[in-house]
Amino acid sequence: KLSGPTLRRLPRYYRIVCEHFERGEEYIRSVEIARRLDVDETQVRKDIAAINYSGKPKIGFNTKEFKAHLESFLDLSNAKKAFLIGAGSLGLALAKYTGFNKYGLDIIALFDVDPHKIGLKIAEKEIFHISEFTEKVCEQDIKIVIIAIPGEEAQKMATLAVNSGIKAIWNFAPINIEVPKEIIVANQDIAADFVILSMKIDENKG
Amino acid sequence: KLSGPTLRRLPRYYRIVCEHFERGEEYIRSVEIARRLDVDETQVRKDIAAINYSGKPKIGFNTKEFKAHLESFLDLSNAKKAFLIGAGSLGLALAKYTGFNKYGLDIIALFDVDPHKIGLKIAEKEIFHISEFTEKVCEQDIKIVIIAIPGEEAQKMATLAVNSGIKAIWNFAPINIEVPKEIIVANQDIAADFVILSMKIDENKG
Ligand SMILES: NC(=O)c1ccc[n+]([C@@H]2O[C@H](COP(=O)([O-])OP(=O)(O)OC[C@H]3O[C@@H](n4cnc5c(N)ncnc54)[C@H](O)[C@@H]3O)[C@@H](O)[C@H]2O)c1
Ligand SMILES: NC(=O)c1ccc[n+]([C@@H]2O[C@H](COP(=O)([O-])OP(=O)(O)OC[C@H]3O[C@@H](n4cnc5c(N)ncnc54)[C@H](O)[C@@H]3O)[C@@H](O)[C@H]2O)c1
Repeated sequence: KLSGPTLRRLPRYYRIVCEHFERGEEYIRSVEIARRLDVDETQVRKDIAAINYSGKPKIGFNTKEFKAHLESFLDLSNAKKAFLIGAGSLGLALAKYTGFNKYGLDIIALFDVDPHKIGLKIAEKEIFHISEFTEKVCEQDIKIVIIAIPGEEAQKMATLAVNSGIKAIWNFAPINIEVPKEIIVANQDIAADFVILSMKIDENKG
Repeated sequence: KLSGPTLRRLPRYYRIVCEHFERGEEYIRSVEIARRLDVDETQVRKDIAAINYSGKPKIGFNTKEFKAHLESFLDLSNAKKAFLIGAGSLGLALAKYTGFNKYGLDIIALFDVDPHKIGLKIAEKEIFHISEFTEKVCEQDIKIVIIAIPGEEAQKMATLAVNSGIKAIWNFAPINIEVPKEIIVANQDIAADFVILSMKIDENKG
C-alpha cells in the first residue's frame, strides 16, 4: 500500500512522461522529473521503486514502458463512469474537459433542477432532471458522482447520492460534506493550489 | 525554505482549521488533521513545527491562533490582483468562485476574443477584448494571469502575458506552456486529482 503523498505524485509523473513520450523522447531521467515537479530527486526514485519499476542507470526510464506501467498501476485505461450534479459554469467546464479521458474518467450524464437546462446536451452528454437521478444510477450501475452545485445544496445531494448507491463523491462545493465511513469523498479546492503559486511569487521577491 | 510537499499541505491544513474554528471548536489536534487529510500524524507535526508553530501537549492547537498564524505565513490576507484570459465555462466558474477571496486571490477582469462577450460583467468583473490586455496590465500593475482557453491558443497568450510584464501564470489549458526561467508557472490539472479518488475506490474493493 502506497502512502497518500506518493499516490498524489504518480499522476503528475504520468503527465510529464506522456509529454516526453509524445515529443518522441525515448528516455526520461528522474532528475528531469524532479526538476519539472519541484520534488526531491531521491523522492522521485523512491516513489518509482515503490511501484516496482526501474530504469537503466545513467540513461533513465524508457518513456513508452514507464507510461504503460503507470497506466496499468493507476488503472487509467479502465474508464470509470460517473454522473455530474450541477450543469452550471463549473459543471459544463468539467463535462467538456477532454483531459479526463486520459485518466479514466467518463462523465456519462449531468443532472440539474433548472427547467431551461433539462434535455440539453453538452459534449454529447444529456442533462436530466435531478428527480431522475436515483433511477438512472441503478439503471447504469454508476458508483461515482461529481458535485458542482452551490454549497447550501451540496449536503442534501450528497445524501441523495449515497442513498442511491453511489460509493465515491468528488465534491467541488465549498463545504465538507458528511457521509458514512465507507463512502469515499474527495473535497476539491483549487484555491489551495493558488496559494502555492503565490508563495513562489513571494519567494522570488525575497 | 519549506519543501514543495510541505508547502502543498499547508493550505489544506488551513481549510480544516477554518472549519473547526467556524464550528466553535477551540482546539484541534494533529491526529484529527492527519485523519481528515490521509497524511501521517508525524508528518503533520513536522510541517507545523517547520512554520514555527506549536500547540499544547494532549490538548492540541488553538484554532483561532493557528488560523491567524497560517494566514500570516501564507500571506492570505494580502489580496493578489489577477487577470483571467478566457471567459468560457471554466473562466466564468473561476470568476464567480467566492472561495478565492479566502486565499488572497482577487480576479479583477476577464479577457476574451468573442465579440458577444466583450463588455459583459460577471460577478462585477468586466470582460475586455484581448487587444486591451497589455495596456490594462500596465495600468493596474497586474503580476498574475490565469489562462482558461483552448490548448492551441495557450502558448501564444502566455507569450503575450510575459511580454506585457506578467510574472506568474496559473495555466488550466491542457498543455505545458514554455516561458522564460524567471516566470513562475503552475499547470493545473484536476484530472490528476481524480486518479487519487479512483485508486481509493479500487483499494476498497480490496
Ligand atoms: N472547489 C473549487 O475549486 C471550485 C471552483 C469553482 C467553483 N466551485 C463551486 O462549484 C459550484 C458550482 O459553481 P458554478 O459556477 O458552476 O455555479 P452555477 O450557479 O453556475 O451553477 C450551479 C448549477 O447547479 C444547479 N443546482 C442548484 N441546486 C441544485 C440541486 N439541488 N440539484 C441539481 N442541480 C442544482 C443550478 O441550477 C445551476 O445550474 C459552487 O458551489 C462553487 O462554489 C468550486
Ligand atoms: N486543467 C483542468 O483541470 C481543466 C478543467 C476543465 C477545463 N480545462 C481547460 O480549460 C480551457 C477552457 O475550457 P472551457 O470549457 O471554458 O472552454 P470554452 O470553449 O467554454 O471557453 C474558452 C473561451 O476562450 C476564449 N478564447 C479562445 N481563444 C482565445 C484567445 N486567444 N484569447 C482570449 N480568449 C480566447 C473563447 O472565446 C471562449 O470564451 C480548455 O483548454 C480546457 O481544456 C482544464
